[in-house]
Amino acid sequence: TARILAIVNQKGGVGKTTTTINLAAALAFKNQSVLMVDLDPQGNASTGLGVSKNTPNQNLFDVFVDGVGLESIIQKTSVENVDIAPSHMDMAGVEIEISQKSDRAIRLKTAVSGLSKAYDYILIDCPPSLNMLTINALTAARSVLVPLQCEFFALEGLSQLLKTVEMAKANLNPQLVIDGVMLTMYDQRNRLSAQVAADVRKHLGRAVFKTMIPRNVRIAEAPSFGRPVLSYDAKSKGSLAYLQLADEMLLRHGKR
Amino acid sequence: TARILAIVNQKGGVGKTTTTINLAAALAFKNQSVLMVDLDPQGNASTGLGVSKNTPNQNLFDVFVDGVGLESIIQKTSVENVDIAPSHMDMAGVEIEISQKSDRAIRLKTAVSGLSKAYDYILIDCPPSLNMLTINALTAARSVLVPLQCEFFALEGLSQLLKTVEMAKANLNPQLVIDGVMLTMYDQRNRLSAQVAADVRKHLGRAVFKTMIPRNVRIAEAPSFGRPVLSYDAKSKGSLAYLQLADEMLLRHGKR
Ligand SMILES: Nc1ncnc2c1ncn2[C@@H]1O[C@H](COP(=O)(O)OP(=O)(O)OP(=O)(O)O)[C@@H](O)[C@H]1O
Ligand SMILES: Nc1ncnc2c1ncn2[C@@H]1O[C@H](COP(=O)(O)OP(=O)(O)OP(=O)(O)O)[C@@H](O)[C@H]1O
Ligand SMILES: [Mg+2]
Ligand SMILES: [Mg+2]
Repeated sequence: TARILAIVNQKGGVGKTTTTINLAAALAFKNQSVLMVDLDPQGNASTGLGVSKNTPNQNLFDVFVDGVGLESIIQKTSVENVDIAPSHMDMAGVEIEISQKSDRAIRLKTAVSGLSKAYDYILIDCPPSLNMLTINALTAARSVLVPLQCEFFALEGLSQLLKTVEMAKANLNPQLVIDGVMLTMYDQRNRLSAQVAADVRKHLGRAVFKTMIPRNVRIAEAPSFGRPVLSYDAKSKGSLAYLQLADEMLLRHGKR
Repeated sequence: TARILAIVNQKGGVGKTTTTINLAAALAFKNQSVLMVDLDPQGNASTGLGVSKNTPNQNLFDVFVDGVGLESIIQKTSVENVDIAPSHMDMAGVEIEISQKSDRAIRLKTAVSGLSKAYDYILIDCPPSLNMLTINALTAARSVLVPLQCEFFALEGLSQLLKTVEMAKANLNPQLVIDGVMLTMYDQRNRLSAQVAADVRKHLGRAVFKTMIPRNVRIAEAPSFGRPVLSYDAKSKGSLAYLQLADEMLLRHGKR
């Protein structure tokens, strides 16, 4: 059955969406079938793969509010072996719509349960906030991947995030584990990156992936072409790093 | 009376906090008295100036929930002419606490109204989301400053943000204007920055500040020392850019 991964960090701009897109592509490259769920109303994961957020048909909002099956909104992407449940403009209002439902925290868990035989991995991109959408991701997921930008402000929110994950595990989802913290936008030209990386490894040890994603302009350019960095520039440092991360992930999950 | 500025963008990691801290310091350097309000529960603006978010006393949460006067929680910072109403751990739960109050959208407006004679500028740092805290900032403010990272995903959210500001102006705060969009993390080594900057200037014209903030590692290092870049490295490109932005801002507001 599928390994369901929530990609979470309430700190903004730390590479959640970039990691969802490029890890999905890297896992697909290694013959895994992958479903991405774009839980961020900004919809960057959808746009980053050239998928529209304005369909007039049923969309992710209807899955949350009316219990429409997730499989009916899934689309293929330009990447082989990668499908997506895209975001939608309507998602900006979804939190208010489900706020009075007693099962508001498990709407996504229910929706993905029928799909876990259809994919090897389900990656959920989350918004920059510990809101009800992120809680839904933590409840539906088997594990959490925390992208951590190698900068000062990004360190600050980490302990709050780890507490929230523990809370979700205790109250909503006992099987939830932290796959790990993934260091990203590592810039070897500046000592701040090295300091943050050393600090995190000292405190969290093995919970930190060995693979570090370097700051690499090809990664930032790729979404403007609607493609993951692996197909935009396969030989770039960014592509190689995400392929290495996929290897390490598969090893941790016993799929290698 | 004080010019109240909301620094807003729901896209994460685009430089909202960095701009609040460094613009405050630059305005203070130009003899303006400045109050910062840290409306983000992450509290990066507070930590970035070395101010604690864990006071056992009354804090910003009590201002929102119990109507405690904002002036009673204001602290001095290490920067002359810059005071702060810091964030607090309790603020993570403030939205739920005020969600049933009929005046939930104007709690901050009421709180700052008594202070507008005490400062030349009040800068409000917002979280990466168009939630009730950001709505409070848009209601209390006279104008909006939108930091825009020169990258692809950051462009995507801009039209949604401008619509939300129009909505706040129509329904909550008729005096609200957009001071401008400020391009930041401009990296002249990569063509993506130039493309985004050209695109934004083409669509928004004069609404875009002439001053661009360059990507500059001294800006990212400064908060780990609890200081604005102006006092961490006064001669850096980052400091000079924020001083230039302050000049441009003062000109737009008729204070020069
Ligand atoms: N390793 C990298 N090298 C260079 N640029 C990167 C890298 N990772 C991400 N970026 C860029 O940094 C910006 C922030 O990344 P991204 O949007 O993926 O973060 P996020 O955590 O999803 O943001 P949000 O909190 O708004 O959802 C984007 O413009 C992206 O292209
Ligand atoms: N001009 C710049 N040059 C280099 N680094 C910068 C610049 N501006 C901001 N940064 C760094 O980029 C990161 C994101 O900036 P910041 O935290 O201010 O954004 P934000 O919009 O407040 O994020 P959030 O959405 O989480 O509130 C920080 O680590 C900051 O130090
Ligand atoms: Mg994102
Ligand atoms: Mg911030």
